[in-house]
Amino acid sequence: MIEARGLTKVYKMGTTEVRALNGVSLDVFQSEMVSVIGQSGSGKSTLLSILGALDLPTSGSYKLDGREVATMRDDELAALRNQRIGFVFQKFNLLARSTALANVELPLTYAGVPSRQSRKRAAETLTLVGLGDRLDHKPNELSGGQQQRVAIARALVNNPSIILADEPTGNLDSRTGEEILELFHKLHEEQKITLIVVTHDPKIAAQCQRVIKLRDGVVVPDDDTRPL
Amino acid sequence: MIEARGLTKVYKMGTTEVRALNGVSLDVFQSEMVSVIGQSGSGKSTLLSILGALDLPTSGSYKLDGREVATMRDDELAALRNQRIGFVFQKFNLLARSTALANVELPLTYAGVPSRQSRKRAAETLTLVGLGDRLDHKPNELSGGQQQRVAIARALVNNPSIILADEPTGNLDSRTGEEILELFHKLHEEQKITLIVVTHDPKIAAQCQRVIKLRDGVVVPDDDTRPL
Ligand SMILES: Nc1ncnc2c1ncn2[C@@H]1O[C@H](COP(=O)(O)OP(=O)(O)OP(=O)(O)O)[C@@H](O)[C@H]1O
Ligand SMILES: Nc1ncnc2c1ncn2[C@@H]1O[C@H](COP(=O)(O)OP(=O)(O)OP(=O)(O)O)[C@@H](O)[C@H]1O
Ligand SMILES: [Mg+2]
Ligand SMILES: [Mg+2]
Repeated sequence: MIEARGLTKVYKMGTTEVRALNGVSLDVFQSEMVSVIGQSGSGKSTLLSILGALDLPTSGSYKLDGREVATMRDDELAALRNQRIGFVFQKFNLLARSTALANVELPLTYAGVPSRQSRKRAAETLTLVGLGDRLDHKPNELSGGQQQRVAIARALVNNPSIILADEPTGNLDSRTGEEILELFHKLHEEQKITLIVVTHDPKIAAQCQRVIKLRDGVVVPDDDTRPL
Repeated sequence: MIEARGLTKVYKMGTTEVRALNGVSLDVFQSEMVSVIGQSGSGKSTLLSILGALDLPTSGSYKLDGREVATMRDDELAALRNQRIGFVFQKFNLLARSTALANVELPLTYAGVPSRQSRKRAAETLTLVGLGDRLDHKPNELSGGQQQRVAIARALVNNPSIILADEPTGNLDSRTGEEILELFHKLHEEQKITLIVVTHDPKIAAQCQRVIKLRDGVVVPDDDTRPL
């Protein structure tokens, strides 16, 4: 379903260049739940943003169900990002001047869902992540872990078939983190969602079907057991 | 050294109110290394910002070395925040248009350190946290964990006697997180720094001399062993 071949991402900075990805190839099959691990700076967020069609690689190919994402039309990409893929950003990327509810409603509004229905669905999803009593709080009126959960709720609200989550429990205590993980598992089992979770948490990695390891912008083969 | 009595923080939102802190009392002694743990939303960041003189409580008293912080003059507070306390924010609070080096230089510049010396010191501190090759990157040219480490470097650069760190390893893989923790330990042993670390990481809490637990805006007594 997800087929990446030879992905590179190179940033030019003056006379030097930073190779954030240096030739990444991987496959993720329909309904798999995989984790991506690796040291800080190893390329995880860069990889995830390419898989989420939010960024283009410098070179290499990325096919989603056989279709090369780099050749998709704008309207195709918009639908992909809005309805097919749910993306949880490492830095949340919430709208600062909107409430939790308005932030989570936004993808539904873009998908053309009528406002009464979108409001209800957004409230339910926020309740699912434990924020039923924080609907009208703006991001700066929420704790770090609450903001993170708003970002998670927003990624789930359009019933995506693929969830790409960038360190979704980094700001959560272990109990709240487990609740989020249980939610992901439930979606995975009940709705057969495909999940790719970038994580620093070995407990999450242990619960995934497969672990993809990155080191310095490349995938580490399973038999390479040096520390990351 | 740090003496908090009956701290409350109440946010009024229309007709409701949120009690982020509901009567917190605690002491932290010179050169102690304590961790603060508790569920998402339990009041940890709110407490830390009051202890860092970045916010005032709604009621209660906070004394630093016997001096009530709420009665300090502006210049006293400025010196306290700039030179005595190093604060690592949960959301980093970096200047988006400045490089890592410029971000870390800023507290030194405010302290009146000449620019050649401040530039050198900032570069050394960034190297200490593993970012020696990222000095000229702006925050959006850095990974999440790299931004977190810039925030840590900025908190250390003026040689503070108190470090208040809000989830300093939340975006770091375990190896990089251990390196940061080792750095804190080193500062604690060699320079007798007082550290208060808000953390979700039980490994960090285990390495501190004492663990302060928050639940719903109050400190949980040690003999209360219900889950947080
Ligand atoms: N400006 C505000 N207005 C209203 N409520 C607020 C405001 N700031 C924080 N809160 C609420 O106060 C409570 C405590 O927030 P705080 O940021 O201290 O939590 P925390 O323990 O740091 O959580 P986390 O582990 O998620 O970072 C939260 O429930 C939050 O929703
Ligand atoms: N716009 C940019 N310009 C230059 N370098 C960049 C840019 N964006 C990212 N990088 C570099 O690319 C590398 C990979 O970044 P990425 O955000 O993918 O890392 P990561 O694995 O997600 O790290 P973390 O665990 O800290 O979040 C980093 O070393 C970073 O400094
Ligand atoms: Mg990242
Ligand atoms: Mg917090």
